[in-house]
Amino acid sequence: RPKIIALANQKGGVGKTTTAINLAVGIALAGKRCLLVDLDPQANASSGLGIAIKRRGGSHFALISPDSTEQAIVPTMIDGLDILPSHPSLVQLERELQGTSDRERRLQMALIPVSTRYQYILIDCPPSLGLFPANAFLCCDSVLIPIQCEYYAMEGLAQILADVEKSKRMNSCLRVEGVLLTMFEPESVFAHEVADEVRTHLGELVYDSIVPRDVALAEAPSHGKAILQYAPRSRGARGYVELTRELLMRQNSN
Amino acid sequence: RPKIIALANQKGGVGKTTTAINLAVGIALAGKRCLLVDLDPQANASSGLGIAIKRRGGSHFALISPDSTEQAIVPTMIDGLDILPSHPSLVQLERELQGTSDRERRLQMALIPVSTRYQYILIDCPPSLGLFPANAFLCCDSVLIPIQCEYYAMEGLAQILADVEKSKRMNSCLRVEGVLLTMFEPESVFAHEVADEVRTHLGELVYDSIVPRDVALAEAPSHGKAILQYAPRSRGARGYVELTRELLMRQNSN
Ligand SMILES: Nc1ncnc2c1ncn2[C@@H]1O[C@H](COP(=O)(O)OP(=O)(O)OP(=O)(O)O)[C@@H](O)[C@H]1O
Ligand SMILES: Nc1ncnc2c1ncn2[C@@H]1O[C@H](COP(=O)(O)OP(=O)(O)OP(=O)(O)O)[C@@H](O)[C@H]1O
Ligand SMILES: [Mg+2]
Ligand SMILES: [Mg+2]
Repeated sequence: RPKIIALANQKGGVGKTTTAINLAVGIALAGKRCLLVDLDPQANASSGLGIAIKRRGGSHFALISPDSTEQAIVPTMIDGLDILPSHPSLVQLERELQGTSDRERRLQMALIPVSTRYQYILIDCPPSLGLFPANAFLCCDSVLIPIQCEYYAMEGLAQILADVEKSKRMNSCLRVEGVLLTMFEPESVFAHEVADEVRTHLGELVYDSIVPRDVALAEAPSHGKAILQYAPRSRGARGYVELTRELLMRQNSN
Repeated sequence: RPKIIALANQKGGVGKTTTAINLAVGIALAGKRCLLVDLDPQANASSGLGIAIKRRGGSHFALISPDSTEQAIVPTMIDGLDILPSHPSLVQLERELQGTSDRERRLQMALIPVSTRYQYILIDCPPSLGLFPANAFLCCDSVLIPIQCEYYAMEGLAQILADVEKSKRMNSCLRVEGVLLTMFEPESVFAHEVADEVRTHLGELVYDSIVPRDVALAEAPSHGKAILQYAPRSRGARGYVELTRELLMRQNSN
C-alpha cells in the first residue's frame, strides 16, 4: 500500500504546487515509484511538469469513473514519476458532484485500481476547504501544510489544522505529516518572528528544512521543469533536496 | 447607485486582499463613501483592517437574510470606510446554499438595502471560481484582477477572463475594470518579460500603476492597518496611492 500525502492549505499562493512538484521529483529520484495527483482546476502541477494541454483532464475522468484512472495517468520526464493531470473542467465537476452521496469518496475509489503500482502518492490541492481537499483528506494518510512566514498565512493555519482534525472522524489514521516554511527571506526580521511563533506552537511538526524565496523556483515551471532539472545548484533546489531527505527519514522512524 | 467592483482571481496569493484593503482606504481618503465586502471565509480583509474576531460574520448573516445587512456592517478606523466582515463559517454556508435556486443572487439581494449609503463597494473574493465569486460577478459592475508577474498567474489569467465573459450572460453590464501587476520585482528579468506579455495581450486593460514587492505590505495587516497608516512613505503605499488615483480618473472618463 502506498503512502498518500496531501499538499493542502486554503491560503492561496503559499507554495503547495511548487512543493508537490519538487517533492514528487525528489522522491522519484530517491528510487521510489511516485504518482502526483493534480486536484486543482488551475492545473498548475500539470503545466509545471510540462504536460501538454491536450493530455490533461485525467483527474476529472478518474473522479467520474474509477476504472478510467489507469489510462488517465501520464508519465513525466522523470523516471519513476507519473501524474494524474488536471483540467479547468474540474470547476464544473465540483458543482455536479454536490448532490451525490459518495462525493467525498470519489478520489479514494479512483486510486484503488492503481495503488499497488506506487510507493508514494502526492495530491496537490486547490486553495480552499471545499470538495476536492475533502476528497484528499478522506483517502490520504497525512497532510503536508506549506506556509509562508506572513501574517495571513499564520492566521489560516488554525483553520487548516481544525479541518484536518475534523476529517479524522471519517479517516481515523489521518494526521499532519508536517508544516513546511516556504518563500523564507532570511533578511526579514518579520519572517523570523513568524517562524519562531510557528515553531513555538507546533514544535516537532515543523520541518527543520526551510525553502528560501528563490526566483529560480518561480522560473522553473515556465520551462515545464522541476527545480532539480532547471537550476540544480540553486538555493531553492537545496531546500527541496533537504526536505525530501527529511521526509523520507521521518517515514523510516515512524 | 454605487459603483461595485469585485477583486477576483482564482490563482491564490496574488494580492486580492491587499489590493481590496488599500484601494478601499484610498477611495475613502479621496472623500468617497466606501464599503468593503469580505466574501472570503479566510476573513483576511476583516483581520487586515483590525476587526475583532467577535465582530466578524457579517457577510454570512447578509447572505442568509438580506435585511440583516445593515446591522452586520461594521465601521473601520478610516473615516468613510465600512466593512461587511467575514467568518470561516462561510465554508459551511457555501455547502448549504448549493441546492437553492437563488444561490448566486444572494449577495445582490444583500446589498440592495445599503446601496444608497455608498459611492463605491469593493468585494474581496476567495481564490476560486466557485459560488462566492459567482455571487460577486452577478452583482458587480466590473472586476479588478490582481496578478503576480509569474508563470502560474499568467496561465490563470485566461481562466478568470473566460469566467468573467461567461458571467456577462447573467449580468450584461459586467466588464473588466482593469488588470493590476502586483508584487513586482524590478530587478527580475523574468518579471519584466511577463509584464510585457500581459500588456501585449491586454493593452489598455492593464493599469499603468504597478505595485512593487514591499515587505511593508506584508507587515501592515499584522498591525490591523492599511499601508497608508502603517508606512505611508513606503514604495508599497506609493503604488496604491497611484492605483487609487488612476482608478478614480478612469471612472470620470468613462
Ligand atoms: N520558494 C519560492 N521562492 C520564490 N517563488 C516561489 C517559491 N515557491 C513558489 N514560488 C512561486 O510563488 C507562486 C506561488 O506558488 P505556488 O503556485 O506553488 O503556490 P500554491 O499554494 O500552489 O498556490 P495556489 O493557492 O494558487 O494553488 C508561484 O508563482 C511560484 O512559482
Ligand atoms: N506588493 C506586495 N509586496 C509584498 N508582499 C505582499 C504584497 N502584496 C501582498 N503581499 C503579501 O503576500 C501575501 C498574499 O497577498 P494577499 O493575501 O493579499 O493575496 P490574495 O490574492 O488575497 O490571497 P488569497 O488567494 O489567499 O485570497 C500576503 O501575506 C500579503 O501580505
Ligand atoms: Mg497550487
Ligand atoms: Mg485574499
